[in-house]
Amino acid sequence: MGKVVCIANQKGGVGKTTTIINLAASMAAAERKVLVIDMDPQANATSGLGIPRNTRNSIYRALISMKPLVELFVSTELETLKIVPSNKDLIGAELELIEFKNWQLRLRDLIEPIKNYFEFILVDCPPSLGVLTLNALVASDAVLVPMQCEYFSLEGVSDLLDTIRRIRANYNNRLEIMGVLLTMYDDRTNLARQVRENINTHFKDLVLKTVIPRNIKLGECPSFGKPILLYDIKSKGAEAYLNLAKEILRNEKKS
Amino acid sequence: MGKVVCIANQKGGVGKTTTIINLAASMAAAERKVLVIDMDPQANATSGLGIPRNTRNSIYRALISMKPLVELFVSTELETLKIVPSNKDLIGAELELIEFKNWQLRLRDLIEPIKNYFEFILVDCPPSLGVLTLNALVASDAVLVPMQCEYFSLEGVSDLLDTIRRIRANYNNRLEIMGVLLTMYDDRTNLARQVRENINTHFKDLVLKTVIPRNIKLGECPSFGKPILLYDIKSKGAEAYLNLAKEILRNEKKS
Ligand SMILES: Nc1ncnc2c1ncn2[C@@H]1O[C@H](COP(=O)(O)OP(=O)(O)OP(=O)(O)O)[C@@H](O)[C@H]1O
Ligand SMILES: Nc1ncnc2c1ncn2[C@@H]1O[C@H](COP(=O)(O)OP(=O)(O)OP(=O)(O)O)[C@@H](O)[C@H]1O
Ligand SMILES: [Mg+2]
Ligand SMILES: [Mg+2]
Repeated sequence: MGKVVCIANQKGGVGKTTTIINLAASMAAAERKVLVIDMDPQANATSGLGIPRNTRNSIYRALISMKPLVELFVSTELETLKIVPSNKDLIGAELELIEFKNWQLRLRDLIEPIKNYFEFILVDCPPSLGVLTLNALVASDAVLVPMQCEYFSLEGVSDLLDTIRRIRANYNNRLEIMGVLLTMYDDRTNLARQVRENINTHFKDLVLKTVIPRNIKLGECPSFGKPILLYDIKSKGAEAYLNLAKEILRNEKKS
Repeated sequence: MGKVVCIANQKGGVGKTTTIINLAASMAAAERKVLVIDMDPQANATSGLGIPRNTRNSIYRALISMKPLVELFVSTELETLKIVPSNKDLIGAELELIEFKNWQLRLRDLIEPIKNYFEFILVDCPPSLGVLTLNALVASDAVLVPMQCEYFSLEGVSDLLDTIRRIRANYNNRLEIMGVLLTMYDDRTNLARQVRENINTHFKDLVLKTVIPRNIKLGECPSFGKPILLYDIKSKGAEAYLNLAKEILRNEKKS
């Protein structure tokens, strides 16, 4: 039974896309069947996995016409990893989607028929709490929240938690928080250590044990359209995301 | 005559808010009258200037009820710097705003009566090309585009330029690009140097001479609600933003 996980945080640039690309690739390296759905108009998850951003078949067509997702799967360099790409048509989609009755349920209804094809379905969200992110939260079993150890990141998290509670109450009572992931962590700064302490006090055991360090290779690999494990498997970035995949797969076995 | 400048880039986390706070403060330190308008639901510019995010009087009330902006000015620690704050009411504003006829013109019409009170009116935008950013572009004389020297940043800039062209053609023919500002620049990495070369080839003399280096003090000062020049005037971050203010004020004199 496929588990749907959205990677969400309305704060921009906290590592949502970097996390989905490299977590999905690490799971696929462990022979798990994974689907990535790119719900961000920037289409960074699409290009980061080596798929052109201008494909005609994108999540936009599915959201507007309810075209079955199975017709939109695109293969990647990893055998068990597929993606439903995004493109810039998605920029105007929010104003179009709200014209539909029950617009909040469209992604959930698109995923339902293909849920059992995969072990994990990971959804990348844009940096906002708008229509696209709401659709992803309604469609998901769990939310993974990447957080930078910086002040502005800490500030916005209460709005995200309020939105998750609201979605759970009105549309999706199974929605849980899979975990909070610390990203771009630089152990050498006081700021990072202080914010980390703050996050640990606030989120307790929701904070995942794996911490993603700042690692330049993670910034380089998207320009080659490759996840980090196909770009530089020996890097600290690759090691961290492989550990993240192991931790998440272990946690899933227990529940 | 006040010049309205919006700080926009739909890519998240590129330094939009850090730029508006520190550019505004540096201009105010040079005794220029400046107004900051926070159009981001995250309200980071509001808290970064030491104003509580939960103020009842926010840009949301003005956008929805056309309450005159002059009634919403809040003072900051710098005498000639005022702000119209944001709060989380703005999260749902996009769906409410589009119910109004000519929703694209609301911020422009709010700014018109107070334009001459200030030399510069700086508008912070959320990381998207949605209703709030479109309102800001329609209301502006110029756009300042912060860019990180990373691959994903480069990828999204063509969508931003398309949107600027569309706004110029349909709503605001005076909208120009004030410049592209390189932020969080780390001279030691190949990635940053390569992307910088790419940006210089693409944007030529639109790229501002001042480059903002990565500087931990810029990450620390928001937690004290102070711009960098009131937190650590000797830091590289403070020096860079003071230089940026000088460069922009010099360019404005020439035009
Ligand atoms: N651990 C890391 N070390 C170094 N660079 C990183 C790391 N994680 C992400 N980056 C880089 O930081 C930038 C922001 O990351 P990313 O684009 O994944 O964040 P995002 O949350 O998806 O952004 P947006 O809010 O725009 O969708 C990118 O240029 C990425 O390459
Ligand atoms: N030059 C710099 N050196 C170090 N840290 C920086 C610098 N500029 C910004 N930061 C930090 O990087 C993070 C992202 O910056 P900021 O929030 O200003 O970007 P933004 O574009 O406004 O983000 P969003 O897209 O979410 O609105 C913040 O935590 C900020 O403190
Ligand atoms: Mg992203
Ligand atoms: Mg911001």
